[in-house]
Amino acid sequence: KGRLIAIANQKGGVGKTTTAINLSTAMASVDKKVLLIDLDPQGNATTGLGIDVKNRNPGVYELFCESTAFKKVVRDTIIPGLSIIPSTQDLSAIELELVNMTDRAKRLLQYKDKLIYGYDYIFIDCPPSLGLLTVNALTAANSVLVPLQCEFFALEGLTQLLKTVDRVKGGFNKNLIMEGIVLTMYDRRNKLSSEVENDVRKHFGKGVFETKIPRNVRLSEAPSHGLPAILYDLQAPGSQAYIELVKEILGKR
Amino acid sequence: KGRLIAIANQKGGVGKTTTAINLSTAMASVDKKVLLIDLDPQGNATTGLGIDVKNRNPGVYELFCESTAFKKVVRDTIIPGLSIIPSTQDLSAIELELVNMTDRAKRLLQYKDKLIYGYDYIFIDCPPSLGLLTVNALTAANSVLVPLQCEFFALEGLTQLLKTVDRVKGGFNKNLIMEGIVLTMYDRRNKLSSEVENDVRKHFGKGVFETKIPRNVRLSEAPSHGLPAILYDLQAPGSQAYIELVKEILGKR
Ligand SMILES: Nc1ncnc2c1ncn2[C@@H]1O[C@H](COP(=O)(O)OP(=O)(O)OP(=O)(O)O)[C@@H](O)[C@H]1O
Ligand SMILES: Nc1ncnc2c1ncn2[C@@H]1O[C@H](COP(=O)(O)OP(=O)(O)OP(=O)(O)O)[C@@H](O)[C@H]1O
Ligand SMILES: [Mg+2]
Ligand SMILES: [Mg+2]
Repeated sequence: KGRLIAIANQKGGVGKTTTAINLSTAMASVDKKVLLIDLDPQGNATTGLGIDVKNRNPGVYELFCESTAFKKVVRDTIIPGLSIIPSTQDLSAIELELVNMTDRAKRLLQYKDKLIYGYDYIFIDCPPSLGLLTVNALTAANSVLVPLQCEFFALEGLTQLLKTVDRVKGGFNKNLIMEGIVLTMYDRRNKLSSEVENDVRKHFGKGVFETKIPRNVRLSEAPSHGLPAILYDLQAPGSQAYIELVKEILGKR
Repeated sequence: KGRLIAIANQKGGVGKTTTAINLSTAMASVDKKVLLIDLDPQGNATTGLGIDVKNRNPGVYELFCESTAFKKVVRDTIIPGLSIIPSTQDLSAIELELVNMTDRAKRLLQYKDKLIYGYDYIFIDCPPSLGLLTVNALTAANSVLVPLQCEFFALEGLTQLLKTVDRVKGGFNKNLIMEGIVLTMYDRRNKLSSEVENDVRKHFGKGVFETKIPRNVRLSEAPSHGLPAILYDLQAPGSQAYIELVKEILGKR
């Protein structure tokens, strides 16, 4: 049985998509069968994996609203072993479209069996909010991986995120656990990074991955080529950090 | 009559809040009477201006949902001439709470007269989404200022944002105009920054401010002291850039 991991943080720009793309690629590179679900209407994960704009329907929106056949929404990527369910802008209207459905938080959950018997790892890239899309991800997930940028504002939002995880755990998804917090955009030259790191490790101890993702321009250049950084520049510090993170996740099991 | 400027971009972490805090402070420092409205449930602008967590109710939520007396929701800040309407986490439930109200997009608009006759400039910090809160800001605003991070994913979302601005202009707010696009986190050492700059200036010409906000660690350190960067470190390149931006906005009028 596979594991469903939601990559979530309502703070914007903390590295959710970059983590989703590179973690799923690194997992596929160690022969795991991986699926990435793009739950963000911005579709950055879909773009970052090179899926053409004309090849994105049907995607997540149809999966949530129209119960389209599962295999129709899955796309292969250029990475062997990695598939994606793409997102489109239609997804941004979902809060209003599903508002009167009683099971609006369980739209993704209804596919959980297909997901965990079809793949070893399923990663879900969440949008920067704690709305219906993120709640769907948390309701279906086995665990939550939280990218945390080493900045003051990012730290401020952590409590609220953890409260939401607890609320979902107390409601729709009793087995939800934390996969861990991963520090992102860590900059050795900047004392703010080490202050945030010390603070977070003091509060969460083992709940924080040893692996830190350094600030590395190759990570932000790769998406413009439609490639994960691991393919764009394998030796880059950012790529190597995601490979280390995979080892840590697999080692923890 | 004052001007109401929405600071919006659904892409996360592009510098909306940092721009809202420092632009409103710089405006107040040239003797304008300024109000900052924090429409983000994360409340980063409220924290960045040093408003104590216990002093945030009533705030924007009450203004939208309970028609609280306007003067009850306004707080002074330590900056002379700058006031703020704080936000709280309650705001994140607003999409669902207002869904059956016909005028749900006009909750802020109903206060427009009080705003433009009470202040010279009113800035609205928006959350990273194109949902009801941002639509409320666009419906009430005279203009939209778009912080654009010099990164590939940030560029991708721009078209969608401009479509939403056009939609609001075609519907609830016929007079809505672009105040301009401001490049943020510009890093001279990184060719991605100049590539994004060239691309944006080619497409939008005069619609892009001359002033660029450089990547500057002092901008991200200031909020942990509850101070705008302009007070925390006036000589820092980031602070100076926001002062230049104010001159450009005032000069344009
Ligand atoms: N470790 C890193 N070093 C340098 N740049 C990074 C790193 N991680 C991410 N970036 C860049 O920072 C920006 C924000 O990252 P990303 O888009 O992955 O964050 P996000 O949390 O998914 O944002 P959103 O909240 O909008 O969904 C992107 O332009 C990305 O390329
Ligand atoms: N020019 C800059 N140089 C360096 N750091 C910056 C700059 N502008 C903003 N930051 C930092 O980058 C992070 C993101 O900025 P900010 O929170 O203002 O963006 P935002 O668009 O408001 O994010 P959100 O989408 O979550 O509301 C913050 O930690 C902030 O301190
Ligand atoms: Mg993202
Ligand atoms: Mg913000």
